[in-house]
Amino acid sequence: KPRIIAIANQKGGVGKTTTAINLSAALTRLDKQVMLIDIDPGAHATYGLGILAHKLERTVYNVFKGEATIEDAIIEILIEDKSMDFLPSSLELAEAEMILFNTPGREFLLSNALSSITKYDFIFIDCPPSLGLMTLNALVAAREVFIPLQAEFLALQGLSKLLDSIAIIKERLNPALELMGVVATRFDGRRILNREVVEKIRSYFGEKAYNLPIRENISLAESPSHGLTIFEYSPSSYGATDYLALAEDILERT
Amino acid sequence: KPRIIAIANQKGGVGKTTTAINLSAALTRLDKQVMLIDIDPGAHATYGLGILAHKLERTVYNVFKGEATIEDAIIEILIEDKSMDFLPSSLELAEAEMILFNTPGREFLLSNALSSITKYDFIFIDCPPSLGLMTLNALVAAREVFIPLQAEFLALQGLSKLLDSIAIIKERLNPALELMGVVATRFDGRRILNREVVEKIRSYFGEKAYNLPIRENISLAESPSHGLTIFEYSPSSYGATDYLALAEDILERT
Ligand SMILES: Nc1ncnc2c1ncn2[C@@H]1O[C@H](COP(=O)(O)OP(=O)(O)OP(=O)(O)O)[C@@H](O)[C@H]1O
Ligand SMILES: Nc1ncnc2c1ncn2[C@@H]1O[C@H](COP(=O)(O)OP(=O)(O)OP(=O)(O)O)[C@@H](O)[C@H]1O
Ligand SMILES: [Mg+2]
Ligand SMILES: [Mg+2]
Repeated sequence: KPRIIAIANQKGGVGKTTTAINLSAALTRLDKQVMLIDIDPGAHATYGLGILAHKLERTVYNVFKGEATIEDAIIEILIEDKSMDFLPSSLELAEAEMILFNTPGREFLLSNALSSITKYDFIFIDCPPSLGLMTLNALVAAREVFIPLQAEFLALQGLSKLLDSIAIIKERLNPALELMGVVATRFDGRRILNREVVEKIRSYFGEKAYNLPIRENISLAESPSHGLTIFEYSPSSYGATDYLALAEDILERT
Repeated sequence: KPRIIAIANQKGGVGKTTTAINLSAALTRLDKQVMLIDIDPGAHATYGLGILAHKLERTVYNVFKGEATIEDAIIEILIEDKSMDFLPSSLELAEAEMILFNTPGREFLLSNALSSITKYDFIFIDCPPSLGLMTLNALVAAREVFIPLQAEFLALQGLSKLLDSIAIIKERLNPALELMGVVATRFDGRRILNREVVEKIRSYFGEKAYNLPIRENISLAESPSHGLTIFEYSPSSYGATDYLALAEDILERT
């Protein structure tokens, strides 16, 4: 049974997509079977893997509309000598929120589509920066939520809103939903604020706080513009080291 | 008649709130009458000005529900020897999207509330990182849209989606809506990608691209955690210089 993990945080620009792409790639390198799903209407994970979302015929939107199965829409992404499956987003998803809003079972679209999928070790879902219908679908389909968090001001304030939403969804829609953990991103040891917030995260979350922060690293900001994961773009960078260490930490905790 | 300007970009973390707070403060220092409105359910502009959104009794949400007027909910923010008015957000706004979704005239809530307000030179609206109901309200109430843009990969791709949405809103809901312009944020001259994208922005937008980028500057990331604008926190920093220069550029173009 695959671990289905939503990568969510309604705060914008905290490293959700960077984590979704590079953590999926790291686990693929460690011989895990991985599928990555992009349900952000901005399709950043899709473009960041070098795929032109606006030219695709089959995306997650077609799956939601019942016009295609996940198998039809999947794109295979090569990671060195291995590969992971990728379910791309669509720019039309932005309209989907409005169109699907009054559809019965609107929160279960993704969960229904995934119900017959069994072959992976991990399924990651990259969420948009809001608590709207797409993120709702991810939190209903997932069994775990993984939260990238930029160690800045307000990081913890926004988090309590997200934890409240998770609790409501667990109570009403998805009893299996659990918090997998929190990881600090874009960490710069020279910034006092970063160090202070990371300390707060550790004391608040205990062992659910993944120890090693992902360090601020220019290669992570550049790799998506080449359509590459960090492992192809700059394999000896901090970015590659940190995401590999995070993947190993996740496997050790299993 | 006030200039009503929505600060919008559905990409997360590009500097919308940082621009909303510090551009409002810069124009206040230049003797303009300014109101800043926070309609992001994350209430980042509210917390960033040192106001605890979760303790407030009157917010923009109460205005939307007809329980308070804008005058009732406004908080005066001191900027040195001057002051600007601030309409705070509420954490309850996240539910508002769902609750108000089927309300007739749901896109006109903010525009109706502002219809009797005449005394300001500028009214800025800080938007959340999505094209949902709150941003829709801002784009219907505003006559201009100002777009902060991080000069990274995908910056321009996301922009075309926003420009499409603006065109639809102009056609169907708010014929007065115009693009005021685009400003590059978090600019670091050493990063090739930043320089390349800024060149593209200039060639694409012509004089609607505000010439001076806002430079990456640690004081801008730190000032909200002290509840201060950049002018109180670090008046001689690049951040203060750049936002003052942007304010002067806006006034010269008037
Ligand atoms: N560790 C890092 N070091 C340097 N830059 C980073 C790092 N992580 C992310 N970034 C950069 O920060 C920006 C935001 O990252 P990303 O797009 O992954 O965030 P997000 O949370 O997915 O954003 P959104 O809320 O729009 O979905 C991007 O430009 C990305 O390249
Ligand atoms: N010029 C700058 N230099 C350094 N840091 C900056 C700059 N502008 C913004 N930041 C930092 O980048 C992060 C994102 O900025 P901000 O919150 O203003 O973006 P936003 O677009 O409003 O985000 P959201 O999409 O969540 O509303 C914050 O941590 C902020 O402090
Ligand atoms: Mg993202
Ligand atoms: Mg913001």
